[in-house]
Amino acid sequence: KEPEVRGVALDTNQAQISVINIPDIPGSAASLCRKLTESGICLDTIVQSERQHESGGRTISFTLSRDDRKLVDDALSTLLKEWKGSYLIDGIAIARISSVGAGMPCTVGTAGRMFRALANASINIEMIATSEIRTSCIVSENDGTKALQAVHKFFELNNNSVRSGGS
Amino acid sequence: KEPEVRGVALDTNQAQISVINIPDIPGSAASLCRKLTESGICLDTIVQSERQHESGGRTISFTLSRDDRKLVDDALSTLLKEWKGSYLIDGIAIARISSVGAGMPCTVGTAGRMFRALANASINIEMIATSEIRTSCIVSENDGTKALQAVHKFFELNNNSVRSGGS
Ligand SMILES: C[C@@H](O)[C@H](N)C(=O)O
Ligand SMILES: C[C@@H](O)[C@H](N)C(=O)O
Repeated sequence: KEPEVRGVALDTNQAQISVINIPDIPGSAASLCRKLTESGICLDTIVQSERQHESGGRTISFTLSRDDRKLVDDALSTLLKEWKGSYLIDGIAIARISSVGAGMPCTVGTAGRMFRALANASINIEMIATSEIRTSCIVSENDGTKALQAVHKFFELNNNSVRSGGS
Repeated sequence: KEPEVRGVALDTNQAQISVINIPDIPGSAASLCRKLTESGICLDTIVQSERQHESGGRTISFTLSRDDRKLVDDALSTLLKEWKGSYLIDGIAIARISSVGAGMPCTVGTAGRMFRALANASINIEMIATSEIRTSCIVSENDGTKALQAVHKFFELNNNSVRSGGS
């Protein structure tokens, strides 16, 4: 029978940043990504949650490889000047853990169970990007290995985990 | 040669909600999902972006099928009472458009190009959950069909799109 989670991957080579106060109009997300891509920066997880204040600006958070972090300020400097009030902030040092589901009926709640596996190991979740069969959680860098083991154990995976990016 | 995007799906049967001021400690995300899953609610896209204020509370936004929206208030009432200052807000009427990539080198910037396809059609992006090869964008419900056509056209997909959830 199909396992609920087919595999889990840990990437310890990522950094997280957010751009705050992005104009909430068509083209902003596209321009942000274009500037980064043009500088050869690869974005891994990109998250934008629902509008929360009437202030109108939006925040986009993303993760990228640590080596690329130094390229970001130049890549975005023109855009940040153009978008009055916008700025970049760095998140804490992180690790990214992602699971790939086996397409179970979603009332099984696989994403929530992955959050439970992390909570049981007292790991705080910093960022979440989940869609259908794939759940990505960002945790503090120090919790990376513990997170991989916790999810592995919770879903009874034997050799289905992958580590990448460790230095 | 591999296409950059293998397929795109539109779901017009989703609603978006956010829970605001969630205690930022291990277990919050897991408890939120457990309460919803126990009421038979299926979560599709779940997004939590980086901490932005020192206020300490976090926001989790998610999408679910419209029929399940009426079950949410009861499902979460105990938790929302327990989490002082937390509350639920409904987002605007939405559609979800997701593309599945073909695993191109990420410097191609497929997610950003999908945002560009939407921007070219003057479609505002309300929520983003992107991880590696899959990009999910939430747009206003009225933009759903236009979004599917725009992404389809931009990536030159012929019969690789799927519509679901239309009433
Ligand atoms: C904030 C950003 O996502 C904007 N709404 C856009 O469509 O690009
Ligand atoms: C806010 C929520 O994600 C919390 N940090 C948790 O780990 O559950």
